[in-house]
Parts: sequence; C-alpha cells; structure tokens
Amino acid sequence: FSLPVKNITADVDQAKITLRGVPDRPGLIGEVLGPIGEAGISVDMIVQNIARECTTDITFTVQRTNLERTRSIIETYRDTAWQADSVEYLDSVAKISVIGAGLRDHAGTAAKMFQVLGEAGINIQLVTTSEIYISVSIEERHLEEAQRLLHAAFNLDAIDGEAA
Amino acid sequence: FSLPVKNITADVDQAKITLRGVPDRPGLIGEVLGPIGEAGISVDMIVQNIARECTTDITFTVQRTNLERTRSIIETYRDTAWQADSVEYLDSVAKISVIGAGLRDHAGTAAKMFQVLGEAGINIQLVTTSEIYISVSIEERHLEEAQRLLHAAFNLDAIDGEAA
Ligand SMILES: C[C@@H](O)[C@H](N)C(=O)O
Ligand SMILES: C[C@@H](O)[C@H](N)C(=O)O
Repeated sequence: FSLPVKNITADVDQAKITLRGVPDRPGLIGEVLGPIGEAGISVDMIVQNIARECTTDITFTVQRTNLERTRSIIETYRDTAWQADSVEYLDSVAKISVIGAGLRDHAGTAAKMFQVLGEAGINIQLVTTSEIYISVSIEERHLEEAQRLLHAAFNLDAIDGEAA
Repeated sequence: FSLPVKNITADVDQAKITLRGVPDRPGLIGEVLGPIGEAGISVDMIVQNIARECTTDITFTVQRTNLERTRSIIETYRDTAWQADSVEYLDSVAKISVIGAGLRDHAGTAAKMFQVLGEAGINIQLVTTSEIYISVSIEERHLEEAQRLLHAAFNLDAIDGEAA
C-alpha cells in the first residue's frame, strides 16, 4: 500500500480577486478572464461553485505583483462587458497544496488534510482539487504552522518535503 | 514555444453533492468529508469559494454508484455534526478537463477553454484548477460537443487526444 501523499507545497505569492453575484450564463467567465490572459497575466487558482438563483461567485488568484494591473482590467470591463454585485481584492492569502498520484482513489486524504487544519483552528477560505492536487487558501500567518502539521500528518520528512 | 495543453479528458461518472449555507468555521469541511472517507468513498472534485456573511457552499463529486451511500451518510450527520441550509444531489453531471504542464504560466489557456465553451452556449457549472489541470463541470448532454470543440481549439488530434 503506497502512501498517496508525496509532497506538500506552499505559495505566498497569491493575490485573490472575488467577483460576487455574476450572472450564470454561458460565456461569462471567458469574458472576465479573457482580457487578463491577453495582458499576459497568469491566473493560478480559479474557483466557481454551482449557481444559486442564476448568479454565482468567481474567485481567482494572480501573483501579487499583478494585482494592480488585474484590478484596472477588471474595473475597465466591469459594467461594460459583464456585471457583478461587488468585487473584492485581497493580497495577503497563501496557498498550501497536498500532492500525490491518484489522490482521488485514496478515500479520506482530503478529509485528513481538512481535519488537520481544522483541529489547529486554521480556517479554509477556498478549496480546489484535481487528480493529484488538493489546494486550499488560508491566511498567510498560518502557512508555516500548516506546513509543519501536514508534513507530520502525512509522514513526510519535514526538511525537503519528499516522502520519508 | 511549446503548446501548454497536452490532453483533454472527460468523465461522466460524476454525481454532485452541494451543501448550501454551511458555517465558515475551522474544521467544518473535515467534519463533512471525514465520514465519507472513512466509508471508503473516493471524492473527486471538491469546490468551495470564499464565504459571504460567515457561510459558504461546498460542492463535491463522487462516482455515481456511490451517490446513495454518500446521501445516507450526509443525512445522518446533517444537523447532528454540522448544519446546512439545504443539500442538493444530482447524478447527471460530467467533468471535462484540460491537461498540460505549467498551465499557470500560459496566460489565457483557461480563458480560451471557457470562451470555447461559452461560444457554443455550454454553461459552466463548476470550475476547479491546479498547476496542470483545468476542470469544469457541465451537463452530460454537452460532453461530446465540448470534447470536439476543445480538441480543435487546442490543436489536439481528435482521435486519441494526444498533442498532434
Ligand atoms: C458563471 C460562469 O461560469 C458561467 N456559467 C459561464 O459558463 O461562463
Ligand atoms: C467552510 C469550511 O471550509 C471551513 N472554512 C473550514 O475550514 O472547514
């Protein structure tokens, strides 16, 4: 039985943009992110949940050095190309990811990550997953503690993060 | 310049569970997913956006054969371990993913995927990303068309999906 988790990575270079109450119509998210991609700004996490009463929220993260450029693009297109109830910008978030092949097949890996952070009183702001990553957004001040706790919980060598 | 997108994958074996209005407190998501992991049920996509007024929604997907078992676990723990305004269960969703190394560094890849689906009138219900995956949830009836359009948009050989 191989341990599913191979590594834990942390990234503080995250600035978060949250669009509240955008219409849930085809093409909307492409209209929002299109001009940002054309400006050569890389987008990291993109999170959107199921709409409620025909609107939903979209959150995405960029590198902190790109927050102001992203803000000016968003404010240019807002109310011309698309509408949102409000837009929030925040530059002190951090991302921590659990990485391993076939995470999906290891029932409970994500739950374990969430439980470890929960028991330490660390609030999870965003969650996004794929077959080999589980990433969460937390406050930057918790990042070091979160890394230490997750290394211990998944039996990883704390120094370089590789599976012990 | 290497093309960022290497492959497109599709998965119809997706059943979606959405918890509406859960309290945004540390430990909550671990309490929800813990019993599901303990039952040996693998969870695929997990999506949670930034809370609004101290509550948020959590969506996750399981294989369709596990929907009923997941439902009975959720209904057992609901109102005893955690609260939610409502819970929705849906078994006719599909996932389509764009896969490629370093997607984050290729500004515009995600926007292009979203624009292609938007122009075809295909509504995106959920979005979740990692460094090498961009996954969206759409209605199952759009899956074949979405695959065909994305293969063409990213210059992939339609037959086996590998980069042409
Ligand atoms: C909200 C947004 O994702 C919309 N559903 C779209 O397809 O673009
Ligand atoms: C909503 C849920 O993710 C909560 N913030 C937690 O940390 O568990």
